[in-house]
Formats: sequence, structure tokens, C-alpha cells
Amino acid sequence: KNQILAIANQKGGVGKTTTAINLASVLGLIPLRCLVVDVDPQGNATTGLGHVVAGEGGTFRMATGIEEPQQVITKTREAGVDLVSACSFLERLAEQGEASGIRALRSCLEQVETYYDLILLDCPPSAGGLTRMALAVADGVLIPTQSEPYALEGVQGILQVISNVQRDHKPELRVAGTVLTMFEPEQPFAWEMASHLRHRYGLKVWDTVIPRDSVVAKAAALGRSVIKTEPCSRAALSYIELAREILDHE
Amino acid sequence: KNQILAIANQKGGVGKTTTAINLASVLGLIPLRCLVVDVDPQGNATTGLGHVVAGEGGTFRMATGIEEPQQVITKTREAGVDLVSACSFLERLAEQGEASGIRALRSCLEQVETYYDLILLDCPPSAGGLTRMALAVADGVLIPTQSEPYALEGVQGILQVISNVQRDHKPELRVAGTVLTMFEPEQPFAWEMASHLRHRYGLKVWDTVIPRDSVVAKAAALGRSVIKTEPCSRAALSYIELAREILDHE
Ligand SMILES: Nc1ncnc2c1ncn2[C@@H]1O[C@H](COP(=O)(O)OP(=O)(O)OP(=O)(O)O)[C@@H](O)[C@H]1O
Ligand SMILES: Nc1ncnc2c1ncn2[C@@H]1O[C@H](COP(=O)(O)OP(=O)(O)OP(=O)(O)O)[C@@H](O)[C@H]1O
Ligand SMILES: [Mg+2]
Ligand SMILES: [Mg+2]
Repeated sequence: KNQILAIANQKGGVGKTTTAINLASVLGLIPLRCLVVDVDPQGNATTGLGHVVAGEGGTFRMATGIEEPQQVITKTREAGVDLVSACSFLERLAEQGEASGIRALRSCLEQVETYYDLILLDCPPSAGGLTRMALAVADGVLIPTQSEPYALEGVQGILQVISNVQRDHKPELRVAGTVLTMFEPEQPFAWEMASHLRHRYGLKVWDTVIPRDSVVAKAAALGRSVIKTEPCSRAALSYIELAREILDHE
Repeated sequence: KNQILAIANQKGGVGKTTTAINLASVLGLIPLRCLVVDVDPQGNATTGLGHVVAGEGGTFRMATGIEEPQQVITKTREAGVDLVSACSFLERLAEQGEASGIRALRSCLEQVETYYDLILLDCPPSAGGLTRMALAVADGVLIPTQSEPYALEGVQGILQVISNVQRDHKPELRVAGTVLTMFEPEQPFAWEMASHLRHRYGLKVWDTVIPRDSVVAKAAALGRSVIKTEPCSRAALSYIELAREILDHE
């Protein structure tokens, strides 16, 4: 309960936003009370949940104290899922200095933490300030990754960022494992990836893999989760399974 | 001749590195003399061309004057393609201040420009300093993109970055169009994407699309181009076609 989970990987396009939205929407159906905080200036979690990235969106206004957290949190069409949207000012948050950004983000989340069972932080594809800030306020970090050589190379990078944040800000930050996304069993590298992650990096790899499924793009275009778009699709069923596996384990 | 082309898009995982490596390797066979400069700290262009991302790699040492450009340029296994590798210090280049980073990068590239017909700059998935620096020294920018809703949203972002760089540093920076990567004709969004890019943003979209092809990951794992890995694969043939289309046009 009252957990803050960062979804991070500086490798681009590995399914961070897709996992944040769809994990939250499955958990919201249980029902658990979920909050998705879009920490990526691109704002894909914001549009993926049916909202618009405004010039002065939620995360910045909240973290800089312009508005109370309760004022910037919006409902989404997904039952049990609220959103703090991204905005173009997010970079400024990181520019004000990491320590002050972390303090600001932490104090906001503390104000709303009791209303939510899980807060998900969707991170940008970068090892820079915004990702470090999100990791510094999180209890755990889930690392989505594709089964591709460049994505494997990127794992060392995100583990380095995590250990720097554990050293500088949050020693108790836990790695909540990796999840294989856009998985295609006939791809040459697919099966090697899990064993590389387990043996080379000692990482937990969730048994549930998320298959490549065209419903994901369809859902993103509609600003909805895959569960709401096509509940019996392979992607929807795998996010349901992933949620169950994570809940059983934690 | 003597063109500097940035490959940029702050949306992650859209095929920037794959396009930089494979376009260079096709052009190298003509033969044109190509140099790939890895401006992404992840170093995928470096490993994708068979080299290792060292702690003190090429781009930083070159740009900060520690080494002459000629000393940091390495040959690759691809005929006609040389490389300046990435390194973990790249972020430091951006931290020294944009203007000084641009001056440093520009003066290095000017020293080697005459030896190459084309210099390709592989950018990170970010709208920040390193991407702006690369754009500020480039003559043109090619924008790889997937035919997916989040990637379409990202186009506005990269066009904004480009117009900021045109305002602040290089008014004559040209947009050399967009190329559709990982194209799957049966995907719902595939055909809409090109018309959105053309009509909503007035962008040139190269007729050649790069299909999704598992040989790309196989080649990346080997540190080679797709042309060298499987010259008759769909991906290899499409990069050959793209190179011909761009050469005919420019
Ligand atoms: N299981 C899946 N099946 C098919 N396509 C998928 C799947 N998961 C994600 N995608 C697609 O892959 C692309 C990348 O996914 P997404 O944007 O969620 O990754 P990301 O890691 O958040 O990217 P970024 O690094 O830019 O933040 C998107 O276009 C998305 O639609
Ligand atoms: N035509 C293709 N067919 C199949 N897979 C592809 C294709 N092009 C790229 N890929 C795969 O998609 C992933 C993303 O490609 P790539 O790393 O080149 O994108 P990028 O934009 O450089 O990513 P980043 O934003 O992290 O720098 C890689 O794992 C690559 O192997
Ligand atoms: Mg994302
Ligand atoms: Mg890349």
C-alpha cells in the first residue's frame, strides 16, 4: 500500500509509458486507487490517458507550489486511475537544481500519498535530472525493456543511474525487476535477453512478457488503456497477468 | 558534398541509430566517404558499428581539444565509414554551456570536413543540450519516425527544437524530411502517419519506408550494418533505396 513506483529506462521506446498506463488501468479495476504522474515533457502518459499536455501542466505547477496537488490531479476515463499531467515546464523543474526539485516533488506526493494505493511515475528516455528526481522519491523502480541488443546495453546505464540515486538520495530504493515488452518469440534475441538480465545483471525478470500487439497503438490513439480498448487482446491479458504476478509477489 | 546531417527525434526508439548506421554503410559502398559521430551517451552507434563505448571516448576528447580529431576517428568494418565514438563524458560537453559546446564541436568538424562527403550525427532521445548542439553544427536534419500515435505527437516537439536552434544558432539549418521506420502496412495507423506529417506539418516524407525486419536486431548484435549482415533482406534493400532517393533529390 501507498507505494511509489518509478517506471524508468533511459533507452528510448521500450514501453515505459505503455506499461505505466496499462498497469495502472488494470490495478484500478481490482479496485486499487492509482495515480499516474507524467514526468516526461513529451507527455505521452498524459495523452495516452486522454488528456492534453497544456503549457502549464500539472506536475510542474504542483511541484513548484503554484497549485496544491489536489488541484492539479485530474480524473481519467480509466476507473480508479487519476493523472498529474506533463507540461513543457518540466525541464525547468530539473533546472532549478536536483535537490530542490526532489524536495518539491517529495512534499507534493506526501500530501496525496494516503489517497492512493499506488503512484506510478512515467520517466523520460534519459539518465538526466527528471529521471533522477523521480527515482529519488520512489520506493521502487520497474524497468521495461525490449529483447534487443541496444536495449540490453541500456540496462547497465539505468542500473548505474539507480545506484547513483541510492548513493546520493535514497539508499532504500528497490529495483522491482524488469518486464520484457513487445516480445516476439520468433525473434533471434528474444530468449537470450531474459537469461542475460538474470545472469549478467542478477535482475529479476517477471515471468509475464508483454507481446507485440497492434492494439497498443490503437489504444494510444484513442487515449485509452488496452484493457478498455480490447479487453481480450493479447496485450490486455498480459498486463492483467503482469499485475497479478507483481501483486502476488510484493 | 561535405554535408553534415543530424539524425534527430526526441521520441525514443524510433530508429535514429539504425538509420545513421545503415544509411552511412550504404553510402560508403557507392563509395562516398562517411563519418558517423555518436552524440548519444548511450553509445548505440558506437557498438552498432562494432566498437566499444570507452570511459573517455572520441566525441568528448575531440570536442574539448584533448585530442585532435584525426586521433579519435576510428575505422569501422563498413567500407567507407569512419566513426567518432560516444563516451560517458558526453553529458559534460553539454554541461559546459551550449555556446561553448557548439563552438568546440564545430571547430573539430571543420578540421575533418574536407576528408568526408557526409558526416552523420546520431542524436540522443532528448530535446536537450546534446541534440541542440548537434543541430547547431549540422547543415540539415533527418527525422526518423515510427507510424505510431506517440511518435506523431513527438514530431511537434522536434520541430520546435529545430526552430529554436534556427533562431539561436543556425538560421540556415534545413529539415531534410522524415523517414518512416519499422513500417508495418497492416498496422491501423501506418497510412495515416504519412498524410498527417505532410498535411499537418508540411513535412517532406521520403517515399521509401523502412519495413520492420528482424535482421536489424541481428545486425546490431553483431556490430554490423544490415547490408553487411544480410544484403538481400528487406531492411537492407530499403536503406539502399532510401540512400538512392535522397541522393537523387539533394
Ligand atoms: N506491447 C506492445 N506492442 C506493440 N507496440 C507497442 C507495445 N508497447 C509499446 N508499443 C509501441 O512502441 C512505442 C514505444 O512505446 P512507449 O512510447 O510506451 O515507450 P517509452 O519507453 O515510453 O518511449 P519513450 O522512451 O519515448 O518515453 C509506442 O509507439 C508504442 O505504441
Ligand atoms: N526496421 C527495423 N525493423 C526492426 N527493428 C528495428 C528497425 N529499426 C530499428 N529497430 C529496433 O528498434 C529499436 C530502436 O531502434 P534504434 O535504437 O535505432 O532507435 P533510436 O531512435 O536510435 O533509439 P534511442 O531513442 O534510444 O536513441 C532497436 O532495438 C532496433 O533494433
Ligand atoms: Mg514514454
Ligand atoms: Mg539511438
